[in-house]
Amino acid sequence: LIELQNITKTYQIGAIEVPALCGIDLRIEENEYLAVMGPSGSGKSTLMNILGCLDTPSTGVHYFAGERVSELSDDRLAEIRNRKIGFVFQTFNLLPRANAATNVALPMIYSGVPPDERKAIAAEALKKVGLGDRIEHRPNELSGGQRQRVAIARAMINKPSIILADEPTGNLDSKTGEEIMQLFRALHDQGNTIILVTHEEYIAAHTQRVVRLLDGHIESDKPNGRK
Amino acid sequence: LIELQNITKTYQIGAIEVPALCGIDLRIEENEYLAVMGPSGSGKSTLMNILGCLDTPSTGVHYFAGERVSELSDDRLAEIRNRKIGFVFQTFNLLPRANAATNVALPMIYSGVPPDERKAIAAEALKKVGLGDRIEHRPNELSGGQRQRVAIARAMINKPSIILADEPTGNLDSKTGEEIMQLFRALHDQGNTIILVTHEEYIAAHTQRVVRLLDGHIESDKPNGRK
Ligand SMILES: Nc1ncnc2c1ncn2[C@@H]1O[C@H](COP(=O)(O)OP(=O)(O)OP(=O)(O)O)[C@@H](O)[C@H]1O
Ligand SMILES: Nc1ncnc2c1ncn2[C@@H]1O[C@H](COP(=O)(O)OP(=O)(O)OP(=O)(O)O)[C@@H](O)[C@H]1O
Ligand SMILES: [Mg+2]
Ligand SMILES: [Mg+2]
Repeated sequence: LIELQNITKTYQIGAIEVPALCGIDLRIEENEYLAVMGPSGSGKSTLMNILGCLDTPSTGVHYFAGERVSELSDDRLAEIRNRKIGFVFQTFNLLPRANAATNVALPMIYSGVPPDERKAIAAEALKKVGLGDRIEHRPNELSGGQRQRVAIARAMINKPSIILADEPTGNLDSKTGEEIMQLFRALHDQGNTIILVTHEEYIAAHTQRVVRLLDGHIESDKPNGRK
Repeated sequence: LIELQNITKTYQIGAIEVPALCGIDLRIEENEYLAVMGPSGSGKSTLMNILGCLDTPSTGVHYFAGERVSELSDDRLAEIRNRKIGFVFQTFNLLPRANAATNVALPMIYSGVPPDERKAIAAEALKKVGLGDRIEHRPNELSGGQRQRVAIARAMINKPSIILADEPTGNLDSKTGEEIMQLFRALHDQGNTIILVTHEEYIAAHTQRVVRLLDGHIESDKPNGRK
């Protein structure tokens, strides 16, 4: 499904080069359930942005569903990002002036779902993440963990076949975190592919494979024993 | 040192009232080391904003160092916020167009430290949180956990006697999280008061008292056994 061959990513600040990924080889099959772990600054979000077709590598080859991502048209990339991949950002990236329902419905506007249907689907998605009583709140009228859950609901709304979630439970207590993991489990059981960045072992315990990064390299890539 | 008597906080959204704190009584002595825990949306950040004199309660009485906060002048409040209290926000609240050193130095500008001294103290503080090689990076050129550590360095820069940290390790792997907890431990040993919001048990294990919130109430307030 996804293949990375010798991927590097180097950021440029003025004359300074900041290497974030230094030669990553990774192969992910359909319906896998992966955790990406590693120290702060080791390159997890950079890797997720490339997997999600949100950023391009500096060097290396990236295949998505058999196609070379570097040769895809902008329209094809936009379609992949909107329909095939659901992305939960580490910084949520919600629209500050829109309420929770509008934020969750955003991907459906791009995919052409009619307004009444969008409203009903968004309300249902917010109930699923425990925010049925916060539908009209704007991001600054929500707690940190509630904003995170709006971002999770938004990522799932177009029923994408791949979910990329960067630290989805970083602001959630363990009970609420477990509720979110039940949602991901259901998506995985339905045949979807799940890739999570986490620093919490109890979250990684839900996955079937753990890829550990260290200084932009893959330090280890092992099955995780959860059936 | 700090006393809250029957504190409530109700947010207003149009005609809707959102109760966040519903009658909080809390007494914190000097040099205590407290964790505030509880489900997402239970009122932890709202409580921290009141303790940090960043927001006012709807009803109830708040004493800080023997003074009634509601009767303090704006100048006295600004002095307390700048000199006595260091605040690590759940959303970091860094200046996006300033680099890490400038962000960390910000409280020293208000307290009148000369520029050369500020620069040296800021660089030292960033080294202490493991960011000696990221001093000139702006927030969008840093990873999530690196931004969090800039916010932690900034909170400590004026050597405040009270540190309020809202989920300071939410984006950090456990090794980096433990390094930050060593910093807090040193501050506590020097006589400072530390109040942390966390949802991670291994972080709460470092503290001496755990206050658990549930739906805007204190569900329990117990010593934590760490000597
Ligand atoms: N500005 C606001 N306007 C309206 N409601 C708000 C506002 N800020 C917070 N709330 C509501 O008040 C409640 C408490 O919020 P608070 O941020 O204190 O929770 P929290 O315990 O810090 O949660 P988390 O662990 O998710 O960060 C939440 O249910 C939230 O929706
Ligand atoms: N836009 C950028 N410009 C320059 N350097 C960057 C940029 N984005 C990230 N970096 C650097 O690249 C490295 C990897 O960043 P990345 O965000 O991928 O780490 P991470 O593993 O997600 O960390 P965290 O767990 O703290 O979120 C970091 O050291 C960071 O300072
Ligand atoms: Mg990251
Ligand atoms: Mg909070």
